[in-house]
Amino acid sequence: IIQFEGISRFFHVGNEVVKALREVSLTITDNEFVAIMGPSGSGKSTMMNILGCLDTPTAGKYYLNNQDVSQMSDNELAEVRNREIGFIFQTFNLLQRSTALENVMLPLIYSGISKSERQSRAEAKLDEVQLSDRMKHKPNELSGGQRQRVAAARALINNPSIVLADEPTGNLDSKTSIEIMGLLENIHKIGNTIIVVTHEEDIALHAHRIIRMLDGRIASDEKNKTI
Amino acid sequence: IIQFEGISRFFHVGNEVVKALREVSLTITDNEFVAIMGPSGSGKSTMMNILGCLDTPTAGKYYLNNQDVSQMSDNELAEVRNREIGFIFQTFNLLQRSTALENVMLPLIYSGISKSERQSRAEAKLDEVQLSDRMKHKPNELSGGQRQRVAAARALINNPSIVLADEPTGNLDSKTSIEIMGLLENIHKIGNTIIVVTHEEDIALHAHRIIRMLDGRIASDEKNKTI
Ligand SMILES: Nc1ncnc2c1ncn2[C@@H]1O[C@H](COP(=O)(O)OP(=O)(O)OP(=O)(O)O)[C@@H](O)[C@H]1O
Ligand SMILES: Nc1ncnc2c1ncn2[C@@H]1O[C@H](COP(=O)(O)OP(=O)(O)OP(=O)(O)O)[C@@H](O)[C@H]1O
Ligand SMILES: [Mg+2]
Ligand SMILES: [Mg+2]
Repeated sequence: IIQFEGISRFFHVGNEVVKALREVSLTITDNEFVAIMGPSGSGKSTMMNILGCLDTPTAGKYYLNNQDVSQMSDNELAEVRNREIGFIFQTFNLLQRSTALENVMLPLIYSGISKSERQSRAEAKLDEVQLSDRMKHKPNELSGGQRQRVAAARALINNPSIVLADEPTGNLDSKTSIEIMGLLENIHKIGNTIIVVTHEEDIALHAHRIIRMLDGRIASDEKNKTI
Repeated sequence: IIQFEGISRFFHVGNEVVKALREVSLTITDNEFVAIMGPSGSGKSTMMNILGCLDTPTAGKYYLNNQDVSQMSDNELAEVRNREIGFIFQTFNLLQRSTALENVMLPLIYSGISKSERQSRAEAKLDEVQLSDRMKHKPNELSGGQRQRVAAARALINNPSIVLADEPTGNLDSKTSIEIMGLLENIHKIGNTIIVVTHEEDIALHAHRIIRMLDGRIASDEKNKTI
């Protein structure tokens, strides 16, 4: 359902060109659980932003469910981002002036369900990440790990068919990390696709396939032999 | 040189009171290397903000180098924050409109040295964290781990006698994490005090003493037996 063909992404800073992704080709099918690893600056978040339709490549083709993303209208893209994809960002990207509850309710706004139903679903999601007692807090009234969990709850509330999680456990203790990975595994079991960027080998071992990046390219792409 | 006596910090959110720190007492002497661990929300960053003179306690006394911090003037506090303490924040807190180089130069502004000297020292610091080729990038033109390294370089440029590092390796691959911990160990060896908040046991094992927090209190405080 995800196909990259020769995807490149270059950034221009002053006179220099940063080649963040260099002709990356990749196929991810339905219901895969993929971990992406690699050194700092190797292009992981850049790849995730393109996968999540938040950034466009400099060159190459991205087919999502057999549709060429570059040919989609703005409405189609917005639809895909809101309904199909759940994104846990490396820097959380929560709305600073909204509470945890309001942040988690946000993706449901165009789903046509009532406000009270949106609220009870968001409360249930926050309960799954043990934040029932922090629902009325704004992001600056939360700890780093609590913000990360709100970002996770928000990404998962729409039951997206593709979850993109960029370092979802970087600020979490081992117990909470295991709980977040458990949530992702449950989503995988009911048929969805999970792509996790992580620096931690034991987080990567939850996945069935491990892709390692280096300098904007895929250096290796292998099954997880321990599963 | 650091003494907490019955330090409490309460936050008010609507009608509720969050007891982030509850009567914490603690002594840290010169040239210690301390790791602080504990679950998400247990009060670690709150404690670090008080240690760094960025937040004031609700109750209790904080003596820094035998001086009662609550009795210091604003000028004395600013002096301490700028000259004595280097802070690597959990969320980096870089200036978005300044380049990596400008961010790292910032703490030297009141040190009385020339701009060209400040610039060459900042360049050297960025070289120590392998970011010589990213000096002109702004924070949003950097990867997560690169921002974390800029935050580290900025915290260390003044050779502060106390380094407070709140999850300094959360976004870093193992190789870069080891390099950052190496920098902190060097600073420790030349006589300074290092306090690191971390969720990762192998990062904590670089320290000589491990304090574990739980629900706003210190649950345990022990020597690192592996050293
Ligand atoms: N400004 C604030 N207003 C209200 N509550 C706050 C505020 N800052 C922190 N808290 C609460 O105080 C508690 C401690 O927060 P703190 O940031 O110190 O935790 P932490 O140990 O650093 O957690 P983490 O490992 O997730 O970073 C948390 O439960 C948090 O919700
Ligand atoms: N907007 C931008 N402008 C210029 N350069 C950028 C931009 N975004 C990223 N880069 C550069 O592209 C490269 C890849 O960045 P990316 O964020 O994808 O790395 P990453 O693998 O996610 O790293 P990390 O593990 O540190 O999060 C980095 O060298 C970074 O400096
Ligand atoms: Mg990244
Ligand atoms: Mg914290």
